[in-house]
Amino acid sequence: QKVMFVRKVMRGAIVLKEDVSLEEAAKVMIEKSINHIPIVDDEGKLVGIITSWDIAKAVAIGYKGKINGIMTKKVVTANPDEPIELAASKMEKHDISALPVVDVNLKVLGIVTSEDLSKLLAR
Amino acid sequence: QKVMFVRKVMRGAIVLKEDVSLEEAAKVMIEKSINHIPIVDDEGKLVGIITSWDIAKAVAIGYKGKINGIMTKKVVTANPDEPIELAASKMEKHDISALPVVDVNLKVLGIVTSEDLSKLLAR
Ligand SMILES: C[S@@+](CC[C@H](N)C(=O)[O-])C[C@H]1O[C@@H](n2cnc3c(N)ncnc32)[C@H](O)[C@@H]1O
Ligand SMILES: C[S@@+](CC[C@H](N)C(=O)[O-])C[C@H]1O[C@@H](n2cnc3c(N)ncnc32)[C@H](O)[C@@H]1O
Repeated sequence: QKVMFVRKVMRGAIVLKEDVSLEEAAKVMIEKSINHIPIVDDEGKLVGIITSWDIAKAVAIGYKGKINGIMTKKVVTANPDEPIELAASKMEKHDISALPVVDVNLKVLGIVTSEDLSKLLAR
Repeated sequence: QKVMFVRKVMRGAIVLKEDVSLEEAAKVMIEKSINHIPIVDDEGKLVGIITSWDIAKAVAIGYKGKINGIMTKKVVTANPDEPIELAASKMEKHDISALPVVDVNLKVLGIVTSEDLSKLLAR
């Protein structure tokens, strides 16, 4: 069986800056029908990730601030040349459902989700 | 290659009734570290599903009511004896990431998510 690499299943990532409001992040998730948004600085470098789960957390605790107060800052990532099995194991190990795909300078190249991997089984 | 059935990968489902508040549903998602909650009636029959994406939608549009006003009522389901490929195709087709697993009377037996299927690739 040929090895498949992340490059083959990754999609383009919609990114946001960290000073964006919770409502704004939620609107982007709904408009683009996504659950995961990598957060970048002014140079496009990864600084965090926000997901619909974090929005649920904000609702659960009554948090109403900017996303940088609720996003996850220590982000688990993938690179385009790693096998999909490695990406799947990272998501399993950390109980997460998406990995921003980055280059050596932490520039966001795309994103791979458990939905993208699950689709590979839909034969 | 042996066929694998949904019964082998499904997990127990945490369910809620439809008159629960948005905050309550969000708190359950955070406490249990889940994104999908099947909604049942007084007999335990499936009547809807609410996900963290729906919570994000509520934040995006400023909805503050009970979950029955924001949950999805036409639910795509799986049964324990179907092959995982079928479950994966259903999720791909409807752009969803979870299927409540039900019996012929729509009683909720469990849930299977794209995260559960993605883990099968984590070798
Ligand atoms: C631990 S998961 C638990 C729920 C469920 N397994 C899921 O993936 O949504 C939810 C948290 O994971 C974080 N998260 C998502 N993707 C991540 C990634 N690639 N690296 C680090 N944290 C991530 C989110 O910011 C969120 O706070
Ligand atoms: C269409 S998906 C789009 C975003 C992303 N693909 C995801 O799965 O979250 C989000 C919507 O799907 C609905 N949904 C989730 N699981 C479902 C299921 N098994 N049957 C019907 N609708 C479902 C949710 O209630 C939510 O309104």
